[in-house]
Amino acid sequence: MGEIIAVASQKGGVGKTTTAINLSASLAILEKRVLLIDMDPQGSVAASFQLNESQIKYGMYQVFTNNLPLIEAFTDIGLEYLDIVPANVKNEAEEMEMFRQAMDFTHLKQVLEPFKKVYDFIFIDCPPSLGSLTINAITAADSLLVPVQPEYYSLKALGKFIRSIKNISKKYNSGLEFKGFLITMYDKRIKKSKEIARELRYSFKKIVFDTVIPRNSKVSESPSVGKPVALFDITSPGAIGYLQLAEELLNSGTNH
Amino acid sequence: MGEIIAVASQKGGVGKTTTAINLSASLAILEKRVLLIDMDPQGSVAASFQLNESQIKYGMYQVFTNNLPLIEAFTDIGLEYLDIVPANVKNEAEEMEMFRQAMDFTHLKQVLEPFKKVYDFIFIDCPPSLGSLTINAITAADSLLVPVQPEYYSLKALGKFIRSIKNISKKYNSGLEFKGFLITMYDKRIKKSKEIARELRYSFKKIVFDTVIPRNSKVSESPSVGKPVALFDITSPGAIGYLQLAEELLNSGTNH
Ligand SMILES: Nc1ncnc2c1ncn2[C@@H]1O[C@H](COP(=O)(O)OP(=O)(O)OP(=O)(O)O)[C@@H](O)[C@H]1O
Ligand SMILES: Nc1ncnc2c1ncn2[C@@H]1O[C@H](COP(=O)(O)OP(=O)(O)OP(=O)(O)O)[C@@H](O)[C@H]1O
Ligand SMILES: [Mg+2]
Ligand SMILES: [Mg+2]
Repeated sequence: MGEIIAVASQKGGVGKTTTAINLSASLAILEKRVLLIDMDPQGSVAASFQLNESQIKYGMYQVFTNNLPLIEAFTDIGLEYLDIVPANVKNEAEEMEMFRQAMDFTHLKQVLEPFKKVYDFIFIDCPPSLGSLTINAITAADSLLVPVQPEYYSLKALGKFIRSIKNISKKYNSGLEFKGFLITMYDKRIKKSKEIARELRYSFKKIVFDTVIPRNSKVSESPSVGKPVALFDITSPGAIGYLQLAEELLNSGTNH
Repeated sequence: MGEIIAVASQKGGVGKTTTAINLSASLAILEKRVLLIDMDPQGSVAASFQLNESQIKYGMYQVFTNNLPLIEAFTDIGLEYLDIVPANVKNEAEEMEMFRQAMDFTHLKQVLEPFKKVYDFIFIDCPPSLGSLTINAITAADSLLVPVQPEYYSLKALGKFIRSIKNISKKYNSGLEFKGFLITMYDKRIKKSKEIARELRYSFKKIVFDTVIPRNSKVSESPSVGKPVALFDITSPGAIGYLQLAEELLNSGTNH
């Protein structure tokens, strides 16, 4: 049975989309069957594969507002083991509409359930908020992966975020497991970066991934050519980082 | 009469809070009277001044959910020309509540109106979304400042964001002016950074601030000591950048 992993954080710009894309792609390279769902109205998943709005007919917007069957919202990106469902939210009115429809917090869970038999992993990219879209993802997920940038605001935001996740999972998904914190954009030249990463491992001990994703310009460049970093430059520190993460995920079973 | 400036972007982590804090502080150093409002449930403004939850009694949460007069939600941070109102949203239930109360999109405008006589500038830090909290800020604002990180996802998100802003301002605030795009975290060592900054200036011509804020570790370190970067290290490229931005804002009148 496939595992549903929500990639979430209320803090913006910590590498949720980058992790969802590159971890999915790395697992697909290791011949795992992966489905990637974009629950963020920004639609960065589609942008990562250079898909423009005219190429996308359906997405999670239609799944939530018109009860479109999920399979009809798949978009082909030409990768053998990776399928994606874009967000396809065109403007703020549609965002509000999807937000409203998502007040049924179990909607995504029901929609994804049948696909657990078909995929080894289902990843959900979340928006930077604690609203109904993220709650849907947390309710549907088997486990949660939280990217953390080793910077003050990102570290400071964790306490409240984890408390909220506990509240949400107690109410809607008591079986939710915590996969771990993933340190992203780590820059060993910056003293503060090292300090914060150390503090994170000290306070959260076992639930921080061993793999640390380094800050690497190939990672931020790769979406501009529509490829995951492993297909853009397999020798880059970013590509190696995400492949290692995929291995660590496969070796760790359900939880660290 | 004071000017209300919303610092907004749907993209997360582009430097909204960093800009709201450091531009406010730089203007206060230039002896302008500034009020800073945190409309982001993450509450990064309070974190920037090392205020913890127990020190904050009231914030924008109470202003929206209990009709608390704004003046009662001020928190003293010991800076002469800068006053702040934190967000003070403690958990996801309160976030949902504030979101619901903010469906009256003119609430913030009514609350801020009397304070335009007292302050030269009122800045509003926005969450990374297009929901009711951001719409309140756009409806209340005289002008909009949009930080942009010179990276693919941030650039790609602009088109849709600007379209949405135009829709929102047509409906709720036809007088909204566009102050400009501010390039943040610019790293001259990264080829892509230069390319994207050039592309931004090419497509948006006059409405990009001349001042570019460089990536500078003093900027990301300063909130961990509870100070704006100008009070942390006035000689740093980040502090100089934000002081130049304050000068540019004062010299430019209402619009570029
Ligand atoms: N390891 C890395 N090295 C360099 N740049 C990175 C790395 N990871 C992410 N980035 C860049 O940092 C920025 C933020 O990452 P990303 O957009 O994935 O974060 P996010 O959490 O999904 O943001 P949002 O909150 O807007 O959804 C992007 O421009 C991305 O390309
Ligand atoms: N000029 C800069 N140099 C170095 N780091 C910076 C700079 N500007 C911002 N940062 C860092 O980048 C991260 C993102 O900035 P910030 O939190 O201000 O963005 P934001 O848009 O407010 O994020 P959110 O979408 O979560 O509200 C922070 O850790 C911040 O310290
Ligand atoms: Mg994202
Ligand atoms: Mg912010």
